[in-house]
Amino acid sequence: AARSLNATKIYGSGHTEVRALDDVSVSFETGQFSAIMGPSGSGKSTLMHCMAGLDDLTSGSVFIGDEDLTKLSERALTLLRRKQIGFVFQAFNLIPTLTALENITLPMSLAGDSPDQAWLDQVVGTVGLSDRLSHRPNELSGGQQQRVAVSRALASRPRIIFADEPTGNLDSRTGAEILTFMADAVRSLGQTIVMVTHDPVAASYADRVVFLADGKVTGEMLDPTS
Amino acid sequence: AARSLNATKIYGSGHTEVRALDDVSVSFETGQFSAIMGPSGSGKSTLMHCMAGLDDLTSGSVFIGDEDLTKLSERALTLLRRKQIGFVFQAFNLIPTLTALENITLPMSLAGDSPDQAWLDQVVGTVGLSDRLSHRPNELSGGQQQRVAVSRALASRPRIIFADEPTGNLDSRTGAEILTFMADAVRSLGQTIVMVTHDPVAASYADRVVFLADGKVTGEMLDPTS
Ligand SMILES: Nc1ncnc2c1ncn2[C@@H]1O[C@H](COP(=O)(O)OP(=O)(O)OP(=O)(O)O)[C@@H](O)[C@H]1O
Ligand SMILES: Nc1ncnc2c1ncn2[C@@H]1O[C@H](COP(=O)(O)OP(=O)(O)OP(=O)(O)O)[C@@H](O)[C@H]1O
Ligand SMILES: [Mg+2]
Ligand SMILES: [Mg+2]
Repeated sequence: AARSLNATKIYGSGHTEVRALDDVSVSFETGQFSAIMGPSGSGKSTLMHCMAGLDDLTSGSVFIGDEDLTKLSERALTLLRRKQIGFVFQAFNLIPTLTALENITLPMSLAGDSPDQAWLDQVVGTVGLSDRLSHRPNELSGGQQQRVAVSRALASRPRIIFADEPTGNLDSRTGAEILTFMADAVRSLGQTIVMVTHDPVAASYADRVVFLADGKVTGEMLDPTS
Repeated sequence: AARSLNATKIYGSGHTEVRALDDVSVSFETGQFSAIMGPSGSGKSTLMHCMAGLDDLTSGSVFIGDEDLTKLSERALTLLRRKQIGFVFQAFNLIPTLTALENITLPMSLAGDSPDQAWLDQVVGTVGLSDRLSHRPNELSGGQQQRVAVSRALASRPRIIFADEPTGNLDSRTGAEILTFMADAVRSLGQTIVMVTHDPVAASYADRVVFLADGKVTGEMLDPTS
């Protein structure tokens, strides 16, 4: 579903240069729940942003399906992101002037699609936001904002979801409900999910874990158990 | 060091009213490492913001030492916060135009104090930010931003530190280093720390855990072990 080939991302230059990604070739399969783990600063968010076409590489390529994102026009890339990719940001990136519900359905509105109401109700119910939908982000707790961000990615059932630490602000019970829901979406609906997490318990819901350190892949594990 | 007495905080009114805090009386001792746990949306951030004088109560009182914050003028409250309270925000709240180092020393600059350089070096070294100090927040990873926020509260050695989920974006090793450092500051320097966390492992570093649900205290545990 998504892969990178010799992906390198360098910030700065000379002796202050940071190799956020250093020749990373990794592949995430369709219909699989993949996790990415690694120390803070190891390049996880950078990898996800580049694979989702939100940031460009210094060298190398990233593919969604057979589309090489580095070869697409700005317009084609925006269309692909809007129609095919869901992203849960580490800092949520909610629109402060929109309600929770408006934030959740925004990608679909932008893509000109209307929500599958039954699915939307199921997502909102599972993350526990049914009584907070009319509130704006600054009237929500940190974990509630995170759940809005998660719902926004799930609601449109995109081809692939990139989730950057989707349960970091949640108590273990709420986190488990969301992870179970994600694993079910992968299992029964064929949803493809790539999730960054620091939590080995969260990673244990995935089919495979890829390990990153200093911008490089250092290993992987199939069927992780925590 | 800090306590609340019948603290109530209500948002909204009528049938959309949310009792974020419902008659909460809790006390945190000087020189102790206290943790607050509870489900997402249970009132943890609200309690911390009210006890730090960042938000006002609907009814009840909060005290730092013998000072009733509900009785202070805006000016006296600002002075108390600046001189005596350190706060690690759940969303970090870093100044985008300042470097990591400038963000870390900002409270001291505002208070007209100069940093204890040896202590500052120790804090920065422990959180692992020595090579990122000249970078601004948008050039830092999520976990690095969180570490800047943590360092900012620790560097001025305030009378009391309120830390709202200080390790949520960190891998377990980096998190453990910060928690160990905090526990040492409490043990050997008499630092008072009140920490909200969703992570039972983080809570196990504390001397005592208070449990919150639906805006009420539901229990506590001394010497928590995970
Ligand atoms: N300005 C506001 N208007 C209405 N409701 C609010 C407002 N601010 C907070 N709330 C509500 O108050 C409740 C408590 O919020 P709080 O941020 O204290 O929770 P929390 O325990 O810190 O949760 P989390 O673990 O998700 O960070 C939540 O249900 C939240 O939606
Ligand atoms: N604009 C930038 N300029 C300079 N360095 C940057 C920039 N953006 C990111 N970096 C650096 O690139 C490295 C990788 O960052 P990235 O956000 O991918 O890490 P991460 O693995 O997601 O970390 P975390 O777990 O803390 O979220 C970090 O050292 C970070 O400081
Ligand atoms: Mg990150
Ligand atoms: Mg909170």
